[in-house]
Amino acid sequence: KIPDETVRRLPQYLRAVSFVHKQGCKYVSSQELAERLHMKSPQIRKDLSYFGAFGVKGTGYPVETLLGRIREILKLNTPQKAALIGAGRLGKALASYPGFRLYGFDIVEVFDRSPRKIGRKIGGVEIKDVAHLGDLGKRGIRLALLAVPAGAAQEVAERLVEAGVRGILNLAPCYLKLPKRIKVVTIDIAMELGILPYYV
Amino acid sequence: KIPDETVRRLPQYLRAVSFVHKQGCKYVSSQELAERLHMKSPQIRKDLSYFGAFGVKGTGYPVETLLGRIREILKLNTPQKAALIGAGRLGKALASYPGFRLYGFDIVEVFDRSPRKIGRKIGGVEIKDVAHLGDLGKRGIRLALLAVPAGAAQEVAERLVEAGVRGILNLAPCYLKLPKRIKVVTIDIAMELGILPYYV
Ligand SMILES: NC(=O)c1ccc[n+]([C@@H]2O[C@H](COP(=O)([O-])OP(=O)(O)OC[C@H]3O[C@@H](n4cnc5c(N)ncnc54)[C@H](O)[C@@H]3O)[C@@H](O)[C@H]2O)c1
Ligand SMILES: NC(=O)c1ccc[n+]([C@@H]2O[C@H](COP(=O)([O-])OP(=O)(O)OC[C@H]3O[C@@H](n4cnc5c(N)ncnc54)[C@H](O)[C@@H]3O)[C@@H](O)[C@H]2O)c1
Repeated sequence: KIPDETVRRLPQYLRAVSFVHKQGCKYVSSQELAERLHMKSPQIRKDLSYFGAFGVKGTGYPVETLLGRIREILKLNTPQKAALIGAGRLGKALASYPGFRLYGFDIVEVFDRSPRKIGRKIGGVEIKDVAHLGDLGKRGIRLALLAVPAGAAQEVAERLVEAGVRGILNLAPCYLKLPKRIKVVTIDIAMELGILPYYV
Repeated sequence: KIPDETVRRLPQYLRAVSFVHKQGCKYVSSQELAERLHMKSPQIRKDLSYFGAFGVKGTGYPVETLLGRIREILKLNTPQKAALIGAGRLGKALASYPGFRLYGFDIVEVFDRSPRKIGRKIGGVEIKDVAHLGDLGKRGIRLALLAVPAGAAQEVAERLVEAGVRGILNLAPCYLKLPKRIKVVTIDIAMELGILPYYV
């Protein structure tokens, strides 16, 4: 089993190896990855060895193989359908963000509760009424991005779990209390900014 | 000196204590904070003891005092002026986000390079030409939010440092190579989403 810290670093390796791949390189050394990612190369070699990726001394890791292997571990080779809840300021930006494609994500459904927004489109997807989520799991949607106010996030998250969602990216500045089997990642942008003055 | 891990947790304590304060509570126990934040209460007691916050057995920590103390440590009592670079999809959402106020932040200047956008307003602030940053440090702007494409982020960040910025919240999916004295926090929203399928 791969340790959680290693899994958390895999997307960073994916980003760095994709970059090198786009530049046409066939091999990449752990040293080069270490410089790009500002990590230590022994750490990188150890992480990559968990899933059998072995570099050849003097030439490094074959880029195509490494890319395929990381994408396979992260389960990114199967297209990942996601639902976006909340078509406000942040939701609008997320709905049309092309950067999710690198990880194989596609926002296929958008929900909101405002009658003014339901029926309009953002990112090319029609906004539907959050009161009618239906069976998201049955439609192959196991992931959701939550961009609703903090006060609404817990209740909406519980309804998403009932509808079959198993992983949530929470952008509301609050903690979601959900069963252990649901994977939640919370990003609080204001909080990350709040750390800076201490160091400046 | 307060350890870095403790500093990173302070904004979470601030968020939880502000919530309890808004509800009118005068005291809060480390146990209640532990439940709200899903941390362990010995960890919370240890963190709070670094800056002399002592709870009274049976009643807990005085909420007003705790709030003041955390804000003081994080230097959030002095209004923090920030510049936003990039008035695109994400920049528009950030420019009018009221959530930065909890931490005392105000986006006072916005820059972009697109002639179409310069002169317009977002979040009530006029967009200026990124070619003329001027002396941000002299105008009391030591922090910046970077919402430009990844390919432009490094060059823009270097110019911000020359203009006097000392802390950067980077929202572009790339690593910024800057002198050690500059504090950089990078948030890669797509990458955080990219971790979910592994667990789902
Ligand atoms: N705007 C930003 O830049 C920014 C930055 C960091 C964090 N956030 C967080 O992201 C979330 C969204 O912020 P925003 O600025 O887009 O807010 P917003 O008010 O512009 O949008 C919120 C949207 O959620 C909808 N909504 C409210 N309750 C709902 C419910 N129960 N079910 C479904 N939809 C519901 C509203 O109709 C609205 O369209 C908030 O939690 C905010 O704190 C925003
Ligand atoms: N849209 C999202 O939801 C989202 C999510 C995660 C990360 N991001 C990241 O945030 C950044 C901005 O994304 P976006 O969707 O707002 O893109 P965008 O293309 O809508 O906006 C980018 C803005 O930056 C400006 N710009 C380009 N080069 C510049 C330079 N050298 N100096 C100043 N301004 C410059 C452009 O004129 C444009 O207004 C990107 O790095 C993106 O990967 C966006």
